[in-house]
Amino acid sequence: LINLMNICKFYHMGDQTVKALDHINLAIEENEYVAFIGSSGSGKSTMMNILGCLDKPTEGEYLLNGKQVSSLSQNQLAEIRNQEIGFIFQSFNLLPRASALDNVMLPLVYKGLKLSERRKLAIEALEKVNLADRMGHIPSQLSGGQRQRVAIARALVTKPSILLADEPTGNLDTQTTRDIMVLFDELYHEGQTIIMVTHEDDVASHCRRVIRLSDGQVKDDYQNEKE
Amino acid sequence: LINLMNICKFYHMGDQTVKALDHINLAIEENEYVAFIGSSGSGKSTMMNILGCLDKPTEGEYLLNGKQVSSLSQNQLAEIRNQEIGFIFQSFNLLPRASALDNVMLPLVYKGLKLSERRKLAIEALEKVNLADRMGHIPSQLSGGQRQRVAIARALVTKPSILLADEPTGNLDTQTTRDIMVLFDELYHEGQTIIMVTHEDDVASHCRRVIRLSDGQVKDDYQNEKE
Ligand SMILES: Nc1ncnc2c1ncn2[C@@H]1O[C@H](COP(=O)(O)OP(=O)(O)OP(=O)(O)O)[C@@H](O)[C@H]1O
Ligand SMILES: Nc1ncnc2c1ncn2[C@@H]1O[C@H](COP(=O)(O)OP(=O)(O)OP(=O)(O)O)[C@@H](O)[C@H]1O
Ligand SMILES: [Mg+2]
Ligand SMILES: [Mg+2]
Repeated sequence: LINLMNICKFYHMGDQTVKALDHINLAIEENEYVAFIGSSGSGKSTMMNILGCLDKPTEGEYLLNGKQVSSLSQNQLAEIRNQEIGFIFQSFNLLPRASALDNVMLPLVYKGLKLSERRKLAIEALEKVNLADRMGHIPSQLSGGQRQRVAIARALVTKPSILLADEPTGNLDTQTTRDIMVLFDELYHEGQTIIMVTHEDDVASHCRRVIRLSDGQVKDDYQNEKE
Repeated sequence: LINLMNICKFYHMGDQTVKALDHINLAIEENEYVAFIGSSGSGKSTMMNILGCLDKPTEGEYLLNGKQVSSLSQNQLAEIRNQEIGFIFQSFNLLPRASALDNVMLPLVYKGLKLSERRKLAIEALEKVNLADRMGHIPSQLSGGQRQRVAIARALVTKPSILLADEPTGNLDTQTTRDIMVLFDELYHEGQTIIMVTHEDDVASHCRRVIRLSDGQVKDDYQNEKE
């Protein structure tokens, strides 16, 4: 499904070069459940942005479903992002003047559904993250963990074939974190591909494969022992 | 040092009332090391904003150092916030167009120090959070955990007598979290008052007192057993 070949992401700052990703070679199959771990600044979000077609590498090739992403047009990239990928950002990126409900309804517009259907699916998604009673609030009227859950609901509402989740539980207490992991596990058992970044061991333990990044390179890549 | 008496924070949304804080009675002494825990939406950030004089309660009284905060002028409040309190926000709140160094230097302006002295203290603070090599980057050129550490350095640079930290390690890996807790422990042993919000048990275990909020009320208030 996903093939990264010699992927580099370099930033040139004056006379210094920051190597956010440094010659990454990686293959991820359909219906894998992957956790990226690694210290702060090791390249995890950069990796997610490239996987999600939100950013281009400086060098190297990214093959998604066999197609070279670098050769796709802006329209084709937008279509992939809207139809196939669900993205949960580390800093949520909600529309600040739209309610939780409107934020979650937004990705459904590309599915060509009518308003009543979009509303119904969005309310179901908000119920799954326990936020039905906050659907009218705009982001500034929500707690940090509530904004994070709106971002999660928005990514899940289109039932994406690839879910990219950058630290989806960083602002959540233990019980809420468990509820969210139940949702991700469900999606995985329905056949989807889940790729997440996390700092928490109990979250990484839900995944089947753990890839550790350090200074922009893959340092470890192992299977989680699970029944 | 801190006395909250019947503190309420209500939001009126149409015909519903959200009780973010619901009759809070609490006393915190000087040089305490307190962790607020509780589920997402339970009122922790609201509590921190009131303690930090960034928000006013709907009802009730807040006594800080014996003075009624509600009777203080805007100027007096600003002075308290600048001189006595260090605040680490759950969403960092960095100046987006200023470098990490400039962001950390900013609170020192109120101390009346000259530029070279402010720069020196800011660089030391960035070194303590392992970000000296990123001091020229602006927030969009930093990872999530790096932005969080800039916010931490900015709060610590004035050696505040009260440190208010809202989920200071939410975006940090385990090792970096430990490094940050070492800094907080140092500040505590120097006699400062540390009040933090956290979702992580190992972080709360550094504190001497743990207060659990639920639906805007204090549900638990216990001492951590430590040598
Ligand atoms: N401006 C507002 N208008 C309406 N409701 C609000 C507003 N700000 C906060 N709330 C509500 O007040 C409650 C408490 O919010 P608060 O941010 O204090 O929670 P929290 O404990 O910090 O949560 P988290 O762990 O998710 O950060 C939440 O249910 C939130 O929806
Ligand atoms: N626009 C940019 N310009 C320069 N350097 C950048 C830029 N964006 C990111 N970086 C650097 O690239 C490195 C990797 O960043 P990235 O956001 O991928 O880290 P991360 O692993 O997600 O970290 P965290 O766990 O803190 O979120 C960091 O050292 C960061 O400073
Ligand atoms: Mg990141
Ligand atoms: Mg909060």
